[in-house]
Amino acid sequence: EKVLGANDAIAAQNRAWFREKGVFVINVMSSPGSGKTTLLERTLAALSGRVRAGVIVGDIATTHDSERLARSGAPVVQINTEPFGGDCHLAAHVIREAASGLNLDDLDLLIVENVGNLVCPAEFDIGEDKKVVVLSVAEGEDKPLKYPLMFRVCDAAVLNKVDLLPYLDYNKPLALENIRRIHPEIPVFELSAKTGQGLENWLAWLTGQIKTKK
Amino acid sequence: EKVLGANDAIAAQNRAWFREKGVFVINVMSSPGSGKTTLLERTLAALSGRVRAGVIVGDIATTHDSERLARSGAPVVQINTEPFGGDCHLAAHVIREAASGLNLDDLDLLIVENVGNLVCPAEFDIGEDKKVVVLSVAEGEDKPLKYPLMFRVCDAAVLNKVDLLPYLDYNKPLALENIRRIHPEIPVFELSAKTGQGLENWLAWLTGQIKTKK
Ligand SMILES: Nc1nc2c(ncn2[C@@H]2O[C@H](COP(=O)(O)OP(=O)(O)OP(=O)(O)O)[C@@H](O)[C@H]2O)c(=O)[nH]1
Ligand SMILES: Nc1nc2c(ncn2[C@@H]2O[C@H](COP(=O)(O)OP(=O)(O)OP(=O)(O)O)[C@@H](O)[C@H]2O)c(=O)[nH]1
Ligand SMILES: [Mg+2]
Ligand SMILES: [Mg+2]
Repeated sequence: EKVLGANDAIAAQNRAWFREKGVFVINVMSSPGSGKTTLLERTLAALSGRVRAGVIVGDIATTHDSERLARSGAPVVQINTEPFGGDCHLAAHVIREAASGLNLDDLDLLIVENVGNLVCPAEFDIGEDKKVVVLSVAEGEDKPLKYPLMFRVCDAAVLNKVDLLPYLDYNKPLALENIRRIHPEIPVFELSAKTGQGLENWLAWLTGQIKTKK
Repeated sequence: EKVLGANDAIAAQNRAWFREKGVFVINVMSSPGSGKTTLLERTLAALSGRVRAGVIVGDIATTHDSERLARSGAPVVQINTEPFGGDCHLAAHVIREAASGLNLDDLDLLIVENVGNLVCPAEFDIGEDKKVVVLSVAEGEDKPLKYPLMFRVCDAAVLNKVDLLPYLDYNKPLALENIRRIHPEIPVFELSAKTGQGLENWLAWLTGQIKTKK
């Protein structure tokens, strides 16, 4: 309880700071390997020249993801949790520290790619405007029911890797029903971060959210 | 630190109890949806009549996995962590409690399917003999480097969903190199829990381990 209390206080400070700077902040979460980084690579490329975006990437170890995302030209800060205990989530204080390494005056959008984990990141407010969960069709239809908190707290869901559907016995209507059972009104974007299929609805939602904050 | 200390003491008690009962215990971990339950369905079916197996399944919510595994005829205990805080891992005390719901005198093998999470479960000793990590080819090649602790502490790794390889740009030699970089001697079983391809090496390892403990 005490840990979350202190975290919430810092998250509120972050949120005020981001609002003052006019930066829209999204927190992107998923299981390991659902395709967060691949989706963000596509997203940064599509927004380039239209939206000034920066990224904070959290991982236990390696700088692989930040190197991939930095190729877009966007400013990227990598957080590695292994040096301080291997945290399985990003907390508000590490976001505050990482964000101070970016020039927020130059940004419209700050994307946080969280540590790959469908459980703990859902519990930590980092001062974001919206939370997004990425779910891959390769993981099965039941994850929303088995890991409900993540789907309850998120404002949007991305169903990724739809290019694999022809090769899986995947029951997409059931998967969508399971998401809606946990979070009835949540928008769900069905797409392939690999091929780019279905990306336009996700981009429309994201750019619409940025405009609303402005 | 205090949490892990208390946990280690109970884990040691569990281990002594399992040894006295002559039960070999494996702790199976992975990201959500890597295929733990599918692999265990196949494993229980293949061992039926040869090895007396029981299962403890941990999830945040639902009894889906225990229902699937109970179809094998094996005794199965489901742990749901949501009622006590939504823990993202199984600790030794909940394993002690769940195991007391099984008749260990009748078992050669106790399989623990942990909560889907590639981070925290690796830190909690539950009294098992061996830890096994399941990695799906759909998750990419870099997970061993990005989530190193899990691959360091495990005694065996299963590379699952190889039936999807023809549809993925997956670099299997790189994935195996990444596993070996973190844990050089670890045996890696390449298989498809869906089609049954490659299952025999995994079963040979498992039955060999059970015999060694006896
Ligand atoms: N077929 C297919 N593969 C995809 C898609 N998106 C991502 N992948 C693959 O999935 C694997 C993991 O993708 P990443 O983008 O690294 O996943 P991630 O969620 O960022 O992983 P972590 O940061 O480690 O949690 C890689 O092998 C990608 O090539 C997709 O739309 N279709
Ligand atoms: N193509 C393919 N799909 C598989 C394979 N093994 C499992 N799956 C599918 O992957 C999805 C998840 O499988 P599960 O066995 O439920 O995964 P899990 O690791 O037990 O998931 P959690 O318990 O929620 O962490 C399901 O849709 C399975 O049908 C495989 O070898 N090949
Ligand atoms: Mg990533
Ligand atoms: Mg399972």
